[in-house]
Amino acid sequence: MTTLVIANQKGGVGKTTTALNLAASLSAASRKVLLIDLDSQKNSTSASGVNTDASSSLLDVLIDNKPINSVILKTEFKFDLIPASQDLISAEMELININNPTAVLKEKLRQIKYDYDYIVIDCPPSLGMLSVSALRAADKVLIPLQCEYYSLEGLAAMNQTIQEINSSTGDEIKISVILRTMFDTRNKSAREVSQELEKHFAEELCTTVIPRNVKLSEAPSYGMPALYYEPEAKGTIAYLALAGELINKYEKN
Amino acid sequence: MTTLVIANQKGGVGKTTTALNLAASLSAASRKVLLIDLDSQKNSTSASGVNTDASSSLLDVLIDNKPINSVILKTEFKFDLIPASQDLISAEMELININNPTAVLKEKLRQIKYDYDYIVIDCPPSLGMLSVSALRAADKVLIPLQCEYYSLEGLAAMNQTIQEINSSTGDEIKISVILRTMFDTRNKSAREVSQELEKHFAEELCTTVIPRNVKLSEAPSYGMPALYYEPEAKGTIAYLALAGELINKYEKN
Ligand SMILES: Nc1ncnc2c1ncn2[C@@H]1O[C@H](COP(=O)(O)OP(=O)(O)OP(=O)(O)O)[C@@H](O)[C@H]1O
Ligand SMILES: Nc1ncnc2c1ncn2[C@@H]1O[C@H](COP(=O)(O)OP(=O)(O)OP(=O)(O)O)[C@@H](O)[C@H]1O
Ligand SMILES: [Mg+2]
Ligand SMILES: [Mg+2]
Repeated sequence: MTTLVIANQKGGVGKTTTALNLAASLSAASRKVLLIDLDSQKNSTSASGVNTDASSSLLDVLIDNKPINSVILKTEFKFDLIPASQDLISAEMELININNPTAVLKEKLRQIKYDYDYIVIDCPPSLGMLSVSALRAADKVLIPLQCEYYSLEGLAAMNQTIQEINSSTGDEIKISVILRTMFDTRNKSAREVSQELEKHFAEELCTTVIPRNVKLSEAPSYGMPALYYEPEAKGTIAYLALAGELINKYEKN
Repeated sequence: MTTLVIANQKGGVGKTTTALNLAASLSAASRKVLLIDLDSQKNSTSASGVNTDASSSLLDVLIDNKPINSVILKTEFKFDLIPASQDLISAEMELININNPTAVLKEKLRQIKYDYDYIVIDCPPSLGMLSVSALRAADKVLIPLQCEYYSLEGLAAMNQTIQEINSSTGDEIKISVILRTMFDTRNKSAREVSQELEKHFAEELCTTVIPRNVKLSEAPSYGMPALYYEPEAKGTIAYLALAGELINKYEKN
C-alpha cells in the first residue's frame, strides 16, 4: 500500500481537484483506492457525490478510538471515501489533549494496510495538526502547484516546515512529487515559473502537467470526478496520465 | 476609521490580491491606509516589496504587549504595512495561553484609531484564531469569491462560523461585502454562480466585479500592487472602482 498525501498550504492550487481525480483515475486502472478528505470545507466529499453528515467521523477514530472501518463509505466511482465532517474545524483543539497527536493517523491507517493499493489524502490549505498528521503518515508527498509567483515562495515554506517536523519527530518526510496544475501555456509568468521548477526540482517534477480546463471545475457541481462527467476532456486525460506516471514510478521497481 | 477584513477559508480566491490592491487604491484616493498581513505565507508582505524578516512582529504585540507602532512599516506605495512573520505559523499555540485571545487584536487596533482612515486585513485560508481575531476586530467583512461550485458551499460555511462566533462572544459580526473575483464571462458555470449570488445576496454583492486579468498575477513578482505595475490594466481599474464603491458606501452617509 502507498499513502499519497496531496498537500500545499497555499490555497486554491488544485489539491482537491488532484486528490479526487487521481483517486478516480487510479481506481479506473483497477487499483483499490481510499480517498480521505481532511479539509473541513468538505470539497472532496461533496465532489464525490456525498452530501450527508455521517453519524461518526474520522475525528472519532483519532480521538475516541472508533474502528476506522466504521467511517469508510463506498462511492459510486469505484473508490472508497472517508468523508470530511464539520467537527474537523475544531480538530486542533481536540487533538492537542492526546499523547503524540500527529502520530495517530499513521497508526490507524496501518490497520487497513491490506485493504487498499493506494490511500489518497486531501489536505486543508494550512499547516495545522491535520496536515502535519497526514504528512507524517505519508509514503509519498505530492505538492500541486500553480505556476505563479507565490508558488515558489510557498514551496520553500513547505520544505522548511517538513524539515522542522523531521527534526522534532525523527521522521524522514520529503517532497516526492511536484505537479504543475491549471497550466496555461499562453501565460508568460507561468512559463517562467515552470522553467525555474525544471531547473531546481527536476527530480521531483512530474512529466505530466495538468492544463487549465473548465471541465475540471464544472464536474464538482455534478458531484462526480471529471472521468465520469467528461471522459474525453483535456483535464480528465491529464489526470489519467498522472495516474499512469505514478503507477510506473511506484509499482514497476 | 473603518477596519475592513478580507476573509474566506476557501483558498486561492483572491484575498491577498484584493487586500493589497484595495489598500493601494484607497491610498491613491488620499485615504490614510494600514495593510495588515495575518497570513504566515507572507504573500501581502512580499507583494508590497517587503522581504526582510522584521525584528519584532504582530505576535509580539498580541502576546508580549509590544507597542503596535513598533511593528508598522512604511512602504513605497503610500500605505503602511504590518508585515507577516514566520512565527504566525505557531500563533494558535501561543494565543491559546492568554485570556480571551481572539479579543486582543481589536483592542490593539483601538490604539491607532486616529492614525488611519482604513485598516485592511489579509487573512489566511483557515478559520483559526488569527482569522477569528480579525473577524472580531472588523467593522466590515469583505468576502472575495471565485464564481465556481465550491464557493457557494464556502459562503454557507463562512456564515455558519460567523454565527457561532457571535453566539459564543456576543459580537454582531456580519458579512458586509461579497466581491466576485477572477470573473471570466465566457465561463458558463461562473455566470450561473453569479446569478445565484445576485438572487440570494443582492444586498451584500458589490456592483464592481474583478475580471480575470494576468497583470494582477504578474505584479507580485515585481513586489508592487498592480496600480504601480500596470496602471491601465483591466484588473487595476477594477480595484480602483472597488475603492470608489466602498468610499461611497462607507463615507457618504
Ligand atoms: N486544471 C484546472 N483547470 C480549471 N480549473 C481548475 C483546475 N484545477 C482546479 N480548478 C478549479 O480551481 C479552483 C481551486 O481548485 P481546488 O479547490 O482543487 O484547489 P485546493 O488547493 O483544493 O483549494 P483549497 O486550498 O481551498 O483546499 C476550483 O474551483 C477548481 O474547480
Ligand atoms: N483577478 C485576477 N486575475 C488573475 N489572477 C488573479 C486574480 N486575482 C488573483 N489572481 C491570482 O490567483 C492566485 C490566487 O490569488 P491570491 O493569492 O490573491 O488568493 P488568496 O485567497 O489570497 O490565496 P490564499 O488562500 O493562499 O491566501 C494568485 O496567483 C493571484 O496572483
Ligand atoms: Mg481543497
Ligand atoms: Mg492570500
